[in-house]
Amino acid sequence: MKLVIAIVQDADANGLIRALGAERIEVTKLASTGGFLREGNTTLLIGVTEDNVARVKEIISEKCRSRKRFVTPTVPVAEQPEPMLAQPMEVPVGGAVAFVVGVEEFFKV
Amino acid sequence: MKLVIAIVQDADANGLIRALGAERIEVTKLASTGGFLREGNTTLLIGVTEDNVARVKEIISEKCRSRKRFVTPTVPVAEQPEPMLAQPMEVPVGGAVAFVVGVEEFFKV
Amino acid sequence: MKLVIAIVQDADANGLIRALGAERIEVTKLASTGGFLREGNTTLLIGVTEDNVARVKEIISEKCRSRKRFVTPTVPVAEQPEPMLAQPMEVPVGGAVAFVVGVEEFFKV
Ligand SMILES: Nc1ncnc2c1ncn2[C@@H]1O[C@@H]2COP(=O)(O)O[C@H]3[C@@H](O)[C@H](n4cnc5c(N)ncnc54)O[C@@H]3COP(=O)(O)O[C@H]2[C@H]1O
Ligand SMILES: Nc1ncnc2c1ncn2[C@@H]1O[C@@H]2COP(=O)(O)O[C@H]3[C@@H](O)[C@H](n4cnc5c(N)ncnc54)O[C@@H]3COP(=O)(O)O[C@H]2[C@H]1O
Ligand SMILES: Nc1ncnc2c1ncn2[C@@H]1O[C@@H]2COP(=O)(O)O[C@H]3[C@@H](O)[C@H](n4cnc5c(N)ncnc54)O[C@@H]3COP(=O)(O)O[C@H]2[C@H]1O
Repeated sequence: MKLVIAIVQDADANGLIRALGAERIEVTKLASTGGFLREGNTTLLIGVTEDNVARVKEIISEKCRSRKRFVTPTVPVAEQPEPMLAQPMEVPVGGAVAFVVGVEEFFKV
Repeated sequence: MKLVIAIVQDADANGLIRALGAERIEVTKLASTGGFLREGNTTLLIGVTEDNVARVKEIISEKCRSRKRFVTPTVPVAEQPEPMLAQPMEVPVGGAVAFVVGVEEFFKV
Repeated sequence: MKLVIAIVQDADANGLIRALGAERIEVTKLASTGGFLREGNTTLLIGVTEDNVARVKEIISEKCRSRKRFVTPTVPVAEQPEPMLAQPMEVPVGGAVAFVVGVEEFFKV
């Protein structure tokens, strides 16, 4: 058993969960927030047998796509020459980030 | 140190947390959602010494019980002959699902 | 790659996230609740290379501090001689609790 902890964009989360469910891959969804952009995103816990990890990776790649976000960087007021001149910055946000963690024991009640 | 990541039904969560606390087993609670039923459930993080994992399993088995949920499956409109005919489906929801994960390092500040 | 799962007090969370971001250490934030005090706290997922774990520990120690909370223990009504006599109890709450978990595979989409 492996636990895949995947952080995906809210826009892709429901499509991904449906695609996993269609192949009877169970998943639990947690609301989360990105540390840098402070925007909402989704953290998924996906417990699968070892031989299913590759398929989970494929489904994540199919369902999640990277996007660009325009953010106006908030710099401390003292450093800002002209508030009007703070140029919006383009920040790429990836489709998904995922950690595959070993599970020593799995039990159901 | 091991980290038990347990997904339990909301109805059992508080009783379980109280039972763990009575044995000084510390726990952190996260609100979560089931991928299939899209209903709220609870994800618990329980960091315990290796010799306490068995006791945590026992307490989870005592405090969490499986239930049946009746859901009317939502099928895409085109496939539904008569909306009235969509039979409610009985879905068993287990008491708990838990992953025991190895902890390489544990620290407190 | 290691995954640091840290539980910190809400009061320290934003300062910690900013300090991690300043060193380009990425982090995801989850709202959580303490099992004993039932108060809100913050769970952070911090995926870092192995050689960065020590630096993450240092930043957590710098940014998180322990505090004391005064709580009036709620005992079952029957046992309480005089509601007025329930003395508030001082409970120390640590700055942070963290679990470092091994990552078998890390992928980005
Ligand atoms: N200090 C910094 N300076 C400049 N640009 C920065 C930066 N930190 C992050 N970014 C950029 O901003 C995007 C959004 O980051 P955020 O932290 O809001 O949202 C992140 C975070 O919630 C999570 N994440 C990514 N790597 C992580 C890691 N190693 N550990 C934990 N969570 C991670 O996945 C989301 C998307 O990450 P992704 O890397 O695709 O996309 C990132 C990255 O392109
Ligand atoms: N391997 C895993 N990894 C991560 N999280 C896991 C998991 N196994 C279970 N969970 C979590 O535990 C909840 C209860 O699962 P259980 O298998 O007892 O009970 C399940 C199962 O009996 C049934 N079910 C799940 N997926 C199904 C599917 N594709 N087709 C038919 N029935 C399904 O519906 C019940 C509720 O599922 P739901 O997803 O709403 O809620 C799930 C999910 O949040
Ligand atoms: N091994 C572990 N696994 C998972 N999560 C863990 C953990 N150890 C700590 N935590 C998390 O960190 C928070 C702070 O814990 P700390 O031990 O510093 O501070 C604790 C501790 O000093 C005290 N405490 C906890 N359980 C107790 C009990 N059964 N009896 C007396 N005091 C307790 O109350 C403070 C707040 O506890 P609370 O549960 O509200 O909030 C906890 C919990 O959310």
